[in-house]
Amino acid sequence: AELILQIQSYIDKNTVVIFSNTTCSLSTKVKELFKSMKVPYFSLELDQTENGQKLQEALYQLTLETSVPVVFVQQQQIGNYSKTLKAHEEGKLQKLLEMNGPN
Amino acid sequence: AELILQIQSYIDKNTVVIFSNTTCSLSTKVKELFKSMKVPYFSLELDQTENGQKLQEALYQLTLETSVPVVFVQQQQIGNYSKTLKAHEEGKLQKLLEMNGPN
Ligand SMILES: N[C@@H](CCC(=O)N[C@@H](CS)C(=O)NCC(=O)O)C(=O)O
Ligand SMILES: N[C@@H](CCC(=O)N[C@@H](CS)C(=O)NCC(=O)O)C(=O)O
Ligand code: FES
Repeated sequence: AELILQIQSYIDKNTVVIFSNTTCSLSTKVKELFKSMKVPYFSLELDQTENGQKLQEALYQLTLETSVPVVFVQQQQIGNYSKTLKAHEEGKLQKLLEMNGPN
Repeated sequence: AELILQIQSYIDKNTVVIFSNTTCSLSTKVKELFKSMKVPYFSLELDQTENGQKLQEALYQLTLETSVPVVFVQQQQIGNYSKTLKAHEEGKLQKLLEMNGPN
């Protein structure tokens, strides 16, 4: 339960959260997507985090994603790389990011 | 030297060799490329091979590629995923595969 709380806290405290592996090019690609949108993100590098494997199990319990990367925007689970790319192409990421905006 | 000989022997004995990780989607994508061409390949799954890390170091010495996947066709180093995709688009893979063909 504590690991799930830890995962949840990353999600709650950051507009964009990417659960990632440093050596994974799909993870790199999804970060580049947000960079290209000039959107800051927090990435948790599971391969370089203490308890990374246990955290990834907790991530699975929370998200049902068995893989990396996993993306959250405004506390909403977007999903894996291909789901994130699709959400971007559908303008859905932009919509979420505009929530709580200066308007 | 023995590990390099081991790597070289995979290359020599197989028309297409893919040095791969089972959990890596770029590795999966490059296999799908050859499947779509109906071309059989041998893949060495470094994450599931005894001495996989040492083999990957030997692979680096041989190829100067620090990553997976690494692809050889007809004993020629094609390179990583993006180089392989490019070689495919340029018809270069097809040319190599037609060597030693029934013609
Ligand atoms: N289609 C998925 C692929 C996800 C995937 O296969 N991720 C791999 C790394 S590329 C993975 O997490 N493998 C299991 C692991 O590393 O624990 C996506 O779009 O993100
Ligand atoms: N641009 C390269 C990316 C290669 C790459 O970054 N591979 C990653 C896995 S996706 C890797 O090997 N990381 C280091 C490792 O796993 O040892 C390509 O086209 O193949
Ligand atoms: S580990 Fe290779 S693409 Fe994720």
